[in-house]
Amino acid sequence: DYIVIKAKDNGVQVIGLTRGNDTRLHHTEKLDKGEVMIAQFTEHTSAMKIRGKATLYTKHGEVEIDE
Amino acid sequence: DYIVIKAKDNGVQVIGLTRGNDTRLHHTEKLDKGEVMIAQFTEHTSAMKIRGKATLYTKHGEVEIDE
Amino acid sequence: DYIVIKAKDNGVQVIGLTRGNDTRLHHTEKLDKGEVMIAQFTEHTSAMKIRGKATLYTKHGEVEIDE
Amino acid sequence: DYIVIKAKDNGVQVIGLTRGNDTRLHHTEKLDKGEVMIAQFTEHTSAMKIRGKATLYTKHGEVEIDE
Amino acid sequence: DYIVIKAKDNGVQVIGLTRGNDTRLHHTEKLDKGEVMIAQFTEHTSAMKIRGKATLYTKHGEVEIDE
Amino acid sequence: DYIVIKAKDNGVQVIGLTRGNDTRLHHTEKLDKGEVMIAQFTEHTSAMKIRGKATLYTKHGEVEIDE
Amino acid sequence: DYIVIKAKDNGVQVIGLTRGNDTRLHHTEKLDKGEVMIAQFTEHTSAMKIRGKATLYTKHGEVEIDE
Amino acid sequence: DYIVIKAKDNGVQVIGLTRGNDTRLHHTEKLDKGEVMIAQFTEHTSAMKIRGKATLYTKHGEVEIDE
Amino acid sequence: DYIVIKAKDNGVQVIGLTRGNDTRLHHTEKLDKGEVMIAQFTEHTSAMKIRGKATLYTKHGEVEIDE
Amino acid sequence: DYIVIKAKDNGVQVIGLTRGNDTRLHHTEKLDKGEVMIAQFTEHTSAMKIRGKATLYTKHGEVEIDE
Amino acid sequence: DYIVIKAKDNGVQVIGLTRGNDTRLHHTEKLDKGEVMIAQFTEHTSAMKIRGKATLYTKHGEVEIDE
Ligand SMILES: N[C@@H](Cc1c[nH]c2ccccc12)C(=O)O
Ligand SMILES: N[C@@H](Cc1c[nH]c2ccccc12)C(=O)O
Ligand SMILES: N[C@@H](Cc1c[nH]c2ccccc12)C(=O)O
Ligand SMILES: N[C@@H](Cc1c[nH]c2ccccc12)C(=O)O
Ligand SMILES: N[C@@H](Cc1c[nH]c2ccccc12)C(=O)O
Ligand SMILES: N[C@@H](Cc1c[nH]c2ccccc12)C(=O)O
Ligand SMILES: N[C@@H](Cc1c[nH]c2ccccc12)C(=O)O
Ligand SMILES: N[C@@H](Cc1c[nH]c2ccccc12)C(=O)O
Ligand SMILES: N[C@@H](Cc1c[nH]c2ccccc12)C(=O)O
Ligand SMILES: N[C@@H](Cc1c[nH]c2ccccc12)C(=O)O
Ligand SMILES: N[C@@H](Cc1c[nH]c2ccccc12)C(=O)O
Repeated sequence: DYIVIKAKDNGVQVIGLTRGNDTRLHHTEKLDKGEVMIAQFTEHTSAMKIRGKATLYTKHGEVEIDE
Repeated sequence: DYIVIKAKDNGVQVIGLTRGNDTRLHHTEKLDKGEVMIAQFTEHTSAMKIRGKATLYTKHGEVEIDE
Repeated sequence: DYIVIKAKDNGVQVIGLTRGNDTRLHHTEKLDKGEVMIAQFTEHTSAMKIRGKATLYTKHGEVEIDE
Repeated sequence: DYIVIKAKDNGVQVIGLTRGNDTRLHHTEKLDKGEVMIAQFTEHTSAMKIRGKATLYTKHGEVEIDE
Repeated sequence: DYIVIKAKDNGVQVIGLTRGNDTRLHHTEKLDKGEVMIAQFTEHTSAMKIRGKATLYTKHGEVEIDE
Repeated sequence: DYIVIKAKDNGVQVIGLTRGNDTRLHHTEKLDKGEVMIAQFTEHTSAMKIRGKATLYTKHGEVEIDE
Repeated sequence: DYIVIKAKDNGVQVIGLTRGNDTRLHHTEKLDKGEVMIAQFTEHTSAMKIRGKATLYTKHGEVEIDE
Repeated sequence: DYIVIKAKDNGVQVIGLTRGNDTRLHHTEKLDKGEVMIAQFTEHTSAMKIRGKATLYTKHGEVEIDE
Repeated sequence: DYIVIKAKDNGVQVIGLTRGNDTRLHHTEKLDKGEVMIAQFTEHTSAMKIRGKATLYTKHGEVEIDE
Repeated sequence: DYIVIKAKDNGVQVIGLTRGNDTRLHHTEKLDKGEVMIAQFTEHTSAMKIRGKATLYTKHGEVEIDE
Repeated sequence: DYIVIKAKDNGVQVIGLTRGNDTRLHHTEKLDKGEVMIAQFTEHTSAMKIRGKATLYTKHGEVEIDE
């Protein structure tokens, strides 16, 4: 399973939250306008947060972020 | 399996409930307006609750929360 | 496998029934109007009951509860 | 695999039949009008019977009971 | 895999046939008009017979019995 | 995998052929008009023959027998 | 995986060919007009031949034989 | 996985090629007009060749041979 | 997984490339006009090349070769 | 799972991010205009970033990058 | 999983990139106009690059290369 994030502005953040008992940020990837990130769920990442102006593509459809 | 939550207002809460004999809150993630969280079911999370104004995207369709 | 419950009134109850020889309530989660719960079937939960005014979303479609 | 039962009257019964050599009732869950039960097939339940006025939702479609 | 049987008359019989070298009846479940049975194939049941006025719902569609 | 046979006349035969090196009849189930049999392929049954006036429902569609 | 053969004439033959290094006939099942055979691929049967006037139903569609 | 070959003329050949380092013919099955062969890929057969006037049915559609 | 090649001219070549560190030709099968080859990917074949006038049928659709 | 990237300009970068506790760049593949890269998620790559003018093809649809 | 490449000009290159910590070219297959290559992802190949005038067929659709 993976999701696709397309940054529509500078400074978009894709935040990885830890898997396990504890839920904290383990990584924040910064995207500039026009860049795209494709991120899987993994042994270390069981949730993600996205901040900033972007479009998210998942198996449940497309979602506009920060509009 | 994962779900997608898009906050349509500040203070949206995505609450993780523990898997196992006991059902209690193990984590509350707060989202600001426009932020999106993508959360899996995991070894530690077998149920979730969502409070506040948001849109939920799951395999069973889209659901408006707190309207 | 998970189901989605959207409370359309205060006091909606999502009740977990135990898996195994014996069938009894192990947990009752109360939802306020507008709140949404997403619940999996698990090692401890093999049946659920829902009381109060709510909408249920499952792989077999949408069901209005308590109408 | 799970089924969904929506009680359309008080006194609806969802009966679990035992898995194994022997087939007998191991549990009867009573539903009041408007209540919904979601029940899996399990290690202990390989057949179910439903009595009373209800709607059944399964992978083979919707079935009206007791009409 | 399960099938759904809706009795349209009293005295409908859902008969379980044994799995294995030998094929014999191991259980007959009687349904009254309006009752519904949902039955899986199991370690002990590899064939079923249905007698009486009923509707059968399977992955191959709906079949009217005894008309 | 299972098939569904609806007898449209008395004396319909559903014959189970043995799995393995040798192919012989291990069981013949007789159906009366209106009766329905649902039969799986099993460790002991790798082929079936049907005689008499009946309708067969399989994953490859519906087949009229003996017309 | 199974196939369905409906004999449209007497003397239809469903021939099983052996699995393994060697390919030879291990069984010929004769069908009379109107009879139907449902046959799986098995540990002993990795190919089949059909002779005579019949209709074959497989996952790749329906095929008329011997027309 | 299996394929279906319908001979539209006498002398159609279904040739099995060996699995493994070496690729050679291990069996040629001859079909007469109207006969049908259903052949799996197996531990010994990882490729097939078909000669003569026939129709081939596979998961990628129908193909006319030798036209 | 298998592909289907139909030769539309004499001298069509279906070339098997080795699986592993090294990529070299391990077998070239020659097809005459009208002949069809059905070839799997295997422990020894992880890529194929096709030369000459032919039609290729794969899960990604039909492709004309050498036109 | 794999994605497809088609470079629409020179200097397009396909960046592999490491799987595991730590998230850093392990490889940047540069594409010239018109070139295409097909990249899997692997034991070493659990996220990717794409910079420059390109079209991305994934299971969630087509995405234009850097427009 | 495999992809299909049809060369529309001479000198098309299908390049295999190594799986593992390190990403480098392990094989370049040259295709002449009209030739087709079908290539799997393997234990040794986790990414591919394609140069030159060609059509690529994948599960995400058709892509024109080098236009
Ligand atoms: N550490 C949590 C992260 C998480 C996943 N899904 C969630 C839903 C709500 C809150 C936290 C989470 C876990 O692995 O389970
Ligand atoms: N601790 C419970 C949480 C839960 C999952 N689904 C539920 C449905 C109802 C009530 C509680 C739950 C369990 O793992 O089973
Ligand atoms: N304890 C029961 C709960 C149950 C599941 N499905 C049911 C259907 C009917 C009655 C009880 C049940 C079991 O695990 O099997
Ligand atoms: N004890 C039986 C229950 C059952 C399942 N399916 C049936 C069909 C007919 C009669 C009984 C059954 C079994 O596990 O097999
Ligand atoms: N005892 C048989 C029952 C059976 C299943 N499918 C059949 C078809 C025909 C006759 C008998 C059967 C078996 O397990 O195989
Ligand atoms: N004993 C045979 C029965 C059989 C299955 N499919 C067949 C097709 C043709 C002839 C016989 C068969 C076997 O298990 O393989
Ligand atoms: N003995 C052969 C039978 C066979 C299966 N598919 C074939 C295709 C062609 C020729 C023979 C066969 C095998 O198991 O492999
Ligand atoms: N012996 C070869 C046969 C083969 C399968 N697919 C092919 C494609 C091309 C050439 C040969 C083959 C193998 O098992 O791999
Ligand atoms: N020996 C290579 C063959 C190969 C498969 N796919 C490829 C793509 C490009 C180049 C070579 C290949 C391997 O097994 O991986
Ligand atoms: N090292 C991280 C990379 C990653 C995957 N998905 C992510 C989402 C957000 C941030 C980082 C990631 C991991 O394997 O889990
Ligand atoms: N060696 C890398 C190759 C690779 C696959 N996907 C990628 C995406 C980006 C960069 C490199 C790659 C790996 O196996 O993971």
